Parts: sequence; C-alpha cells; structure tokens
Amino acid sequence: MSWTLAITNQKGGVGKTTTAVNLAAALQALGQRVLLIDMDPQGNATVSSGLDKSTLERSMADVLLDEATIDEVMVKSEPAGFGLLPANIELAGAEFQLVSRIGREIKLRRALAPQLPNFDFILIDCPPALNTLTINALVAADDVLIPVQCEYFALEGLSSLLETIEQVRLALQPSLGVAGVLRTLYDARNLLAQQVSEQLQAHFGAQVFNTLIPRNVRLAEAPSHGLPALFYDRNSAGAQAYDELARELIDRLSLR
Amino acid sequence: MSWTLAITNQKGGVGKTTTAVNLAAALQALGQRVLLIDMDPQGNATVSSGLDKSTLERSMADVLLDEATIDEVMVKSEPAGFGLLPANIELAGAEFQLVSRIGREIKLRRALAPQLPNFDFILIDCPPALNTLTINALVAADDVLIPVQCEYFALEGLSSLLETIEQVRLALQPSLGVAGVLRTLYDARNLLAQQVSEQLQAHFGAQVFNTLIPRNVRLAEAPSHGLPALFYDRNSAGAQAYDELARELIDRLSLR
Ligand SMILES: Nc1ncnc2c1ncn2[C@@H]1O[C@H](COP(=O)(O)OP(=O)(O)OP(=O)(O)O)[C@@H](O)[C@H]1O
Ligand SMILES: Nc1ncnc2c1ncn2[C@@H]1O[C@H](COP(=O)(O)OP(=O)(O)OP(=O)(O)O)[C@@H](O)[C@H]1O
Ligand SMILES: [Mg+2]
Ligand SMILES: [Mg+2]
Repeated sequence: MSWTLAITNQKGGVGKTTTAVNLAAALQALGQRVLLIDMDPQGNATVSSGLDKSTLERSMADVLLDEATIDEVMVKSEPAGFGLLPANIELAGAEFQLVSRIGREIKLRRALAPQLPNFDFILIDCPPALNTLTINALVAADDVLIPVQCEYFALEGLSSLLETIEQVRLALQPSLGVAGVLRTLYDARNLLAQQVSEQLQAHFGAQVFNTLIPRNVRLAEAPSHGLPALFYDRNSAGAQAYDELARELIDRLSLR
Repeated sequence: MSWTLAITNQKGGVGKTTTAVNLAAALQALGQRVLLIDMDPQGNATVSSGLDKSTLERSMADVLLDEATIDEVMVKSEPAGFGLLPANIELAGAEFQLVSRIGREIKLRRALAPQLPNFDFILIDCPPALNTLTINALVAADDVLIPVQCEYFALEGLSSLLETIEQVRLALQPSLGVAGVLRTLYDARNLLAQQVSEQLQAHFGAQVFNTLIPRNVRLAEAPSHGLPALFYDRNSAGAQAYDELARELIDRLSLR
C-alpha cells in the first residue's frame, strides 16, 4: 500500500525541494522503498540527487506527453538509493503542450498507477505555482505535505492553496487529504518565526508536524555536492530533522 | 524619460517582492516618481504596501483583460507615496484567459505606454515562473533587475532566465537589457554565500550591483505591518541597503 505525497506550496523558496530530496533519502535509509518525482522545470530535485539535468535522455516531460513510460525514465539515485523521475527545462514546454490536451490533469496519475505496488512512499516535488504541473501532482497524490517557512507571506498564501486543494478534491480526487504542515527554515531566535508557528498551530492543530526543520547551512550546501544532507553531513541538525520527519511519517502511515 | 524595470527570477523566495517594494519606497523618498506593478497572483507586493487584496474592486487582472485602464486601477500607497497597481488571485484567472488571446504578450506594454511620462521609475514584481505574466513584464520593461540569493540553486536557474530574456529580445523587445544582478539575503558569515557571490562577479562583472542586501529580520517583519522597511524601521540594515540601491540606480540612470 503505497503513500503518494505532493510536496507543494506556491510560495517560492519555502523548502519544497529540500524537503522532497532529504525526506526521500531519510525514508529510504529507514528501509522504505521510495520514488521521488521532480515536477519542477527548474530541476532542482534532479540536481540535488546528483544528476546532470542537461544530459538527460528522458525525463518527466516525456512521461506527461505519453512519449515514455515511468520505467523508461526512472533512474536510481546514488548513493541514497531512492528511485527518481528527473526533470529539466523541457518540462516547461511539456506543460505548455498539456494545456490543450484532453485529460491533461490526470496524466501523472495514470502513468503512476502501475508503479504503486513497487513503492512504499512516492514524493512529488512541485514548482512554486498552482499550474497544470502542480494540479497533476495533486490529482496523483493521496495527501499533500505543505512546507511553510515561518514568515509573514507564508500564511498569506495558504488560503489559496487550500482552496485549490478543495477544487481538486471536488473535481478529480475526492480523497485528497493534508498529511501535514511542515515548519521549515525555522530560526528559533526570531520572534516572527515563533509568532507564525503559533498561528499555524492555532489554524491546523494536530496537522502541524511535531518535527521542525531548523535553518541549517548544511542543507543549503548539500545540493551543490549533489547529495542529500544524510550523505553530505549525517550529524548535521538538518539531516537529523529530516530523519525525525521520516519516522513521524512512518508512524502516521500506520494510522491511515 | 522613465525607466521600466522587471524584477524577476523564476527561482522562488529570492527577494523579488522585498526588493520591488523597498526599492519603490526608497526611490520615492529620494524624490523620484515611482509606479510599482504587482504581477504576481500571490499579491505579496500589494499586501506589503498596506492594501487588503481581498477587497480590491479593480486590479491588474482587469488591466490585462482590457476591462480597466491603468488610471482606474492605480492607487497611491500610504505612507510611502508611490503609485501601485495591485493584484490578487484573480490575476491567475486572467493569465489563464490571456493564453488564447491575440497579442497576449504585449498587453502590459500597451496599457503602460500612456503612463510613461508620469513616472521616473516603473518597477514590476514578477511571480516565480517564466509564464505569460512574466513575459508581459519583460516585454514592457527596458531592463531586468535580477535578485539572486547567494545559494546553490540560484546560479542553476540563471541560465534559463537569460535564455528567456534572449528569446523576448529577439521576438518582441529588442532593447531589453539587464540593469543588474542584485545579491539578496546575504549572510556574510556563510562561506557558501561568499563562494556564490564570487561566481556571480566572475560571470556578470560590472553588472553585479555594488549594493548587497544583507539578511535582516526587519525586512521580513515589515510586510506584516503593511509597510516598507523605510517606514517600519528606517535605521535597519535592510532599509539602509535599499536606500543605497536606489542611489546606485539613479546614478546608473544617468548613464543610460
Ligand atoms: N532548513 C534549511 N536550512 C538552510 N537552508 C535551507 C533550508 N531549507 C532550504 N534551504 C535553502 O533555501 C533555499 C530555498 O529552498 P528550496 O529551494 O528547497 O525551496 P523551494 O520551495 O523548493 O523553492 P522553489 O519555490 O524555487 O521551488 C535553497 O537555497 C535551499 O538550499
Ligand atoms: N534581505 C532579507 N532579509 C531577511 N528576510 C528577507 C530578505 N529578503 C526577503 N526576505 C524574506 O524572505 C522571504 C522571501 O522573500 P520574497 O517573498 O521577497 O521573495 P520572492 O522572490 O518575492 O518570493 P516568490 O518567489 O514567492 O515571489 C520572505 O518571507 C521575505 O520577507
Ligand atoms: Mg523547489
Ligand atoms: Mg514575490
């Protein structure tokens, strides 16, 4: 029984990619079978997993345009070991072509269906926009995981995200839920962060993950080495926090 | 002779909105006539300028769909005094409608043309995507101002941004230039930031602004009060840095 999570928030720079890559590595290290899907034409998750996005023969663009199956596009990330569906700028062109196609919003869900038995967790890194790529991810997902940087704009944008989730639920994916809200880039010395964190807990209650991801420079350095923090600096506060998040998710898995 | 600048970078969370709002306030305080345009459906520049985006009668969406003129939509921001074209989530709907319209990419340029004599600087805050809204901003602009957070992903994305600028230059706006690359959220204690800063200077040379915007919590706090940092905490490092940037831009204006 696999669990597909769309990691999404249209606010930019809140830690979506950092969460997708490091959570994938942490879950895989705990013995889960994990697939990471890069649905952002920036290809940051692809690069953070050690791949050169400019030399990809096949990528997510091909899957969405029905020109390749997931099996043909999937690579195994090294050294973390999770499966990866890479992306590059061609995904932006594919999105444009998708807009006029019939069934454009269910492309990813249909492509993923035969793969579900092969994985325990499927994580989808979304771009900073509520566009056709993000909608595809929401339609394919069981739940959303919402990274939130504890700053002012973060709260602002949540209402339009929740509205979009509701629309997807009504139109295409009735069981789409919220796995949780994850506080990222958290700087405990910063009063604003504490205030926003309190507001999140007031709004979302138990849906806020207990795990807090601290601001930790090792998380920002790791991608330039093409490594998740677990392999770049296993004892860093960042790597530890994503290990804690992975364990919290596995606990929640048994509650589903 | 007005100078229109598109403040853009498809990488999320690099300080586009923070730069647009604080630069607008700083230029206005130095006696320049400034118009700030919010082209992001998130409406962060609108909210940071003290407006309630949920009660807007008219907004940028109306301008792009030819349902209102700029005069009808423009408000004066208080206390900063710059003109503002506000935006909210309706802009996302407008973008979707624009895709199939003839001349979709030149809507903003045509709407702005009669306003140019009224302003010295026109600043356009862009969303984190190379979409129709950003293309409209590039076509309407004389130059781009590129905020770059000195972290790994920032360098990654610059090549696709420069490629898009080149395409716009060839197709629609031959004189589109780069006003400069602005280092934002700069943390001098962080080795990665220094390394990325050196790479930017190696790539862009004199196009990198001398002004560096430091990471300064007052810049993150100010938007929740609906104020630019100049009015929230005039002596903060953030407000001072944007005053310095404004002066550097005015100097560059005389070189154009
Ligand atoms: N906990 C953290 N501590 C320190 N740096 C972090 C942390 N999380 C993310 N970063 C850095 O902050 C920046 C933004 O993070 P990231 O790119 O993961 O966000 P995103 O939401 O995926 O952005 P986008 O909206 O562009 O897709 C990156 O440079 C990343 O390396
Ligand atoms: N120099 C700075 N010091 C401290 N915080 C900053 C600074 N610049 C921006 N911020 C904060 O960092 C976050 C990201 O900045 P901002 O929203 O301006 O980026 P953006 O590029 O406009 O994001 P998006 O891609 O979502 O449009 C915001 O919470 C903002 O308040
Ligand atoms: Mg990302
Ligand atoms: Mg912004």
